[in-house]
Amino acid sequence: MKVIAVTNRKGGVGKTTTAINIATSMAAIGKKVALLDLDPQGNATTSLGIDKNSLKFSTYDILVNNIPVSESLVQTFIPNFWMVPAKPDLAAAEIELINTPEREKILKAVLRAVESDFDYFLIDCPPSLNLLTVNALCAANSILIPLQCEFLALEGLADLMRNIERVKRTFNPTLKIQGIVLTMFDKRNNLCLMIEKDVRAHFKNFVYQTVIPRSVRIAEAPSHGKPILFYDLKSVGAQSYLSLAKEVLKREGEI
Amino acid sequence: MKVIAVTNRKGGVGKTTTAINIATSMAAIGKKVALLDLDPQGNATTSLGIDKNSLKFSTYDILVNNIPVSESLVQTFIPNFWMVPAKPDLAAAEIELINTPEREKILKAVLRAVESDFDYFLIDCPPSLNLLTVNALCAANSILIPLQCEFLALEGLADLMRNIERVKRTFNPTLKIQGIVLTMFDKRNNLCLMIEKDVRAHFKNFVYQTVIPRSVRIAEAPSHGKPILFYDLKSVGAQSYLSLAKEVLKREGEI
Ligand SMILES: Nc1ncnc2c1ncn2[C@@H]1O[C@H](COP(=O)(O)OP(=O)(O)OP(=O)(O)O)[C@@H](O)[C@H]1O
Ligand SMILES: Nc1ncnc2c1ncn2[C@@H]1O[C@H](COP(=O)(O)OP(=O)(O)OP(=O)(O)O)[C@@H](O)[C@H]1O
Ligand SMILES: [Mg+2]
Ligand SMILES: [Mg+2]
Repeated sequence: MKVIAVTNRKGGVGKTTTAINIATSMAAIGKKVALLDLDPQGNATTSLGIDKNSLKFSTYDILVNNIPVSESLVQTFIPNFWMVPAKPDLAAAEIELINTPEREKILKAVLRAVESDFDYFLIDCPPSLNLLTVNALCAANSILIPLQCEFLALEGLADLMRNIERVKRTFNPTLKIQGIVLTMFDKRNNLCLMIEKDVRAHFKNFVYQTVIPRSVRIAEAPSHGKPILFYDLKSVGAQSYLSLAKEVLKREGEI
Repeated sequence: MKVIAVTNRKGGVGKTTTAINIATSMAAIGKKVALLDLDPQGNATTSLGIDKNSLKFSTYDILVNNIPVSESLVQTFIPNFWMVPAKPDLAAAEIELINTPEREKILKAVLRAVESDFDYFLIDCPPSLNLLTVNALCAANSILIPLQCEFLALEGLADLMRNIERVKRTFNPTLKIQGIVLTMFDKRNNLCLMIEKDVRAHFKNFVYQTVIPRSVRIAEAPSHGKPILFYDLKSVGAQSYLSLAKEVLKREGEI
C-alpha cells in the first residue's frame, strides 16, 4: 500500500478537491483506494455524500479511541473507493493526543493494519501544520501539494518545504514529494502565468504537467455530494483530474 | 478600544485580505488601528510589506515570552496603522501554551496593556479552531466572518457558529457577531447567487449589504506589499472594502 498525504498549510487551495478526484480516478481504473479525512471540517466526507450524523466511527475514533481502521471505513457510492470519514469531534483530537507518547506516529501505526487491503491510501489534510498534519506526514510515503497560483500561496510553499524536511529528518526518512499541482488556474490572468513560470523554474520536475483550471463545475460538485468525475465527466475539470491521476500513477511506476 | 477577530475555519475565504483592508480603511479616516497577525503563515505581515527577518519581536513573543504588546508593535507604512507581525515560530505557540493555566485568556490579558492606545484592534486568525483562534475569540468584543459563496464554505459556517456560542458561554459572554461579509463574489455565477440568497435568508441582518467582488487586482496587491486601497484605490475591490469599513463603523455606532 502507498500512502499519499495531500497537504498545504495555505487554506482553500484545492486540497480536498484534489484528494477526492485523484482517489476517484484511481478507483475508476481498478485500484483499491481509501481516503482518510483528517480535517475536522469534514469537507471530503460531505463532498462524497456521506451523512456525518449516521456514522458509527470516524477519524477521531481511530486516533483517540483505538478503534481499528477497518471498523471505521465506509464504502462510498464509487466501487473500489472507501473512506474514513471525519466529524466535528476530530477538532478535539489535537489537544487529547498532545501528551501521548510517540504522538506523531499514531496514524502511521494504525494504518499498518490495512497495509494489504488497499493499493493507495490518501489523506486529506487540514490547512495547518499541527499534530494531525504531522501524523499524516509521518504515515505517508509521499506528499502531493496543491498550489494556487497566487502570491500568498507561493509564500507558504517555501515554509511548507522546510517543515517537510524537518519531519523527514526526525520521523520519516523515506518521505518524498510525489508532486506539486497548480490548481484554480486561469490562463487569462497574468499573475497566474507569472507564478506558474516561477514555480516550474524553481521546483522543476516536481511540478506536474497537468494543470487544474478554475471551473465553476468543480465548485458545484460538492453540493451534489459527488466528485467532478461523476458530476460532469466531460467537463474540463474532470478531464484534468483524470490526466493528473495518470501522472501520479506514472510517477509511482504503475503505468 | 474595540477588538474585532476576523475568523473562519474554512481556508482561503479572504480573512487576511479583509482584515488588512478594513484596518487600512479605518486608519484612512483617522481611527488609530492595530492588526495582530495570529496566523503562523504570516500572510498579513507579508501583505503589508513587513520583512519578517528584521523583526525583534512578534506574536509568538507576546503569547509565550511575556513581551509587552507595545514592544512588538511595528508601524506600517500607513499612518495610524500599527501591527503585531507573525513569524513562522508562531506555529510552536499552540503546543507550548497547552499546559498553561487559563490558556484561552492569554491574548485577552496581554491586550489590556494597550487598551487606551487604539480605537480598533483587529486580529487576523488562522484557518482553524485551535487554541490560537480560541484566544482571539476570548479577547474579542466582536467577530467578523468572511464567507466565500461556495458550498463547502457554507457548510463550515454552521459549525463555526456553534463553536462561537461555546466560547461565548464558557469564556466571553459579551462576544457578539459584528457581521458576515460575502467575499470573492461573482454575480455571473449561479452558485454564488444561490448561496447569497441562502445566507441572507438565514443570517438576515448579520450579513453586510456590501459584497466583495472577485477581482484580480485584489489578488495582485499582496505581491506589492500593499493593501488594495493603496495598490489601486479606484478599483472595484478597493471601493467595496471602503464601503464595508463604513458599514462596520456604523454598526459600532461611530458614524
Ligand atoms: N479548480 C477549481 N475551480 C473552481 N473552484 C474550485 C476548484 N478547486 C476547488 N474549488 C473550490 O474552491 C474551494 C476551495 O477548495 P477546497 O475546499 O478543495 O480547498 P482546500 O485546500 O481543501 O481548503 P481548506 O484549506 O479549507 O481545507 C471549494 O469551494 C472548492 O469547491
Ligand atoms: N475578492 C478577492 N478577489 C480575488 N482574489 C482574492 C480576493 N480576496 C482574496 N483574494 C485572494 O485569494 C487568496 C485567499 O485570500 P486570503 O489569503 O485573504 O484568505 P484567508 O482566508 O486569509 O486564507 P487562509 O485561510 O490561508 O488564512 C489570496 O491569494 C488573496 O490574494
Ligand atoms: Mg480541505
Ligand atoms: Mg489568512
